[in-house]
Amino acid sequence: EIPDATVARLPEYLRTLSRLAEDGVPSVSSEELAAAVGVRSAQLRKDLSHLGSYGVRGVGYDVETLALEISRALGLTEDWPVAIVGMGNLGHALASYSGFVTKGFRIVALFDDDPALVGERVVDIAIRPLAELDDKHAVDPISIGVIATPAQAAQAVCDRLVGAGISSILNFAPAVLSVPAGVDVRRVDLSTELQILAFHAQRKALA
Amino acid sequence: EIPDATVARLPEYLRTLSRLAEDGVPSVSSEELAAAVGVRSAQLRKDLSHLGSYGVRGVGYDVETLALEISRALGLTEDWPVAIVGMGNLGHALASYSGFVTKGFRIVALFDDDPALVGERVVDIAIRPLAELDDKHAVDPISIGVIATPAQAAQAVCDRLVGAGISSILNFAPAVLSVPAGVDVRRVDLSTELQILAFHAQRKALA
Ligand SMILES: NC(=O)c1ccc[n+]([C@@H]2O[C@H](COP(=O)([O-])OP(=O)(O)OC[C@H]3O[C@@H](n4cnc5c(N)ncnc54)[C@H](O)[C@@H]3O)[C@@H](O)[C@H]2O)c1
Ligand SMILES: NC(=O)c1ccc[n+]([C@@H]2O[C@H](COP(=O)([O-])OP(=O)(O)OC[C@H]3O[C@@H](n4cnc5c(N)ncnc54)[C@H](O)[C@@H]3O)[C@@H](O)[C@H]2O)c1
Repeated sequence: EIPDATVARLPEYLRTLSRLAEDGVPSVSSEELAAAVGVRSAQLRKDLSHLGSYGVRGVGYDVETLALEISRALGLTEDWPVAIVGMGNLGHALASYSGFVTKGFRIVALFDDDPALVGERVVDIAIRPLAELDDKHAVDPISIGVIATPAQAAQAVCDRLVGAGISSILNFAPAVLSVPAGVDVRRVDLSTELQILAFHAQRKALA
Repeated sequence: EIPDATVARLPEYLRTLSRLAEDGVPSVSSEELAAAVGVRSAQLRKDLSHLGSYGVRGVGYDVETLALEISRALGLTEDWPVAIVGMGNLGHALASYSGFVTKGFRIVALFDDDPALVGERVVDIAIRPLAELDDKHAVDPISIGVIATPAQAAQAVCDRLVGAGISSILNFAPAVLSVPAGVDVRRVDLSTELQILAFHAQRKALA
């Protein structure tokens, strides 16, 4: 059983490893990889031991091998079809973000209830009304639903996604969603990052 | 010295406490608060002890008091003027996100180099060319810069912000920024959340 805190760090390790691989770096020490992500090297070794990944004393980890082991543990070697509901400003930014495609997340459907948006093509996919979710899911099954609607629409949209059989949801709307057991919801709040910056800025000012 | 991992969890505790306060709940046990955030209660007690916040055995924590202690530790009782550079899809979504204002982050300036966007008003602030950064910062000092430009413009924009004296940067562009010592950069990668969802979805499928 891999602890949640470890799972949350794996994408960070992978991002650093991908950069090293792009730069042609063959191996990396646990100290170096830990420093790049901002954890202690003992924590990194403990995290990676959950995957059965061990470095070689004095040499460290092989970059390509470790990146593949983490990708496999995260399920990134598979195909993850994603649907975005709510194609306003945020939906448009998410649909065209290159960072999704490079990790195996394939945008397959875009939904919005605004008739003025229906039919518009973004990343070569036509925006459809949410009423067409079941038809689309039947043809090209959706693994992950992303909610980028206003808060008051979020629960109803979530119910539609869960009703269609989608059990992984990424929610951007500032609303707490209630879901049945077996459905995973992750909530993104970009103000969290600003709060961490504020913490460090305040400490700098006080120092 | 508060560990980074603790700092990263404080906004989560605060979000749950704010919800409890809205619902008029007077106190919360460490088990209950820990479960809402997804950590063990021993970890929560350890995190809060760094702030000098202790619960009362058998009663737990006072919701209002703990929320204020965390807000103060994060510096949220102060005013944090924020500037956004890059007013495309993401910039528009960030500028109008209500989740910033409620935590004390005040959007004071919006910049974009596209002449077609300059002059447009978003949340009643006019988009200005980045060349006007120094004038704006002199009149209404900016604490945090948010970069929502394409990757290839990100380093140059970062240099402009740092050159103006801004030492806290939130970067959305998929580019690694190099900054002088004393400048904090936090990077947001929304694919991280999708990877964590993929991890849990894969385990459900294998179970
Ligand atoms: N969590 C964060 O950090 C963060 C950051 C920015 C924005 N947001 C949130 O993301 C959401 C979207 O923000 P935005 O700036 O893109 O808003 P927006 O108004 O530009 O877009 C919302 C879109 O949702 C559509 N919509 C509304 N109800 C719908 C329904 N029932 N079914 C399908 N589509 C529906 C609208 O037609 C619109 O196109 C908001 O809730 C905002 O608060 C969150
Ligand atoms: N990190 C994440 O999770 C995430 C998610 C979505 C998008 N993004 C990234 O955010 C960025 C913005 O995405 P978008 O969809 O809003 O793109 P966009 O093309 O809609 O907007 C980019 C804006 O930046 C402006 N710009 C370009 N160069 C500039 C400069 N030198 N100075 C000032 N403004 C400049 C453009 O005029 C444009 O308005 C992209 O880099 C994208 O990859 C990141």
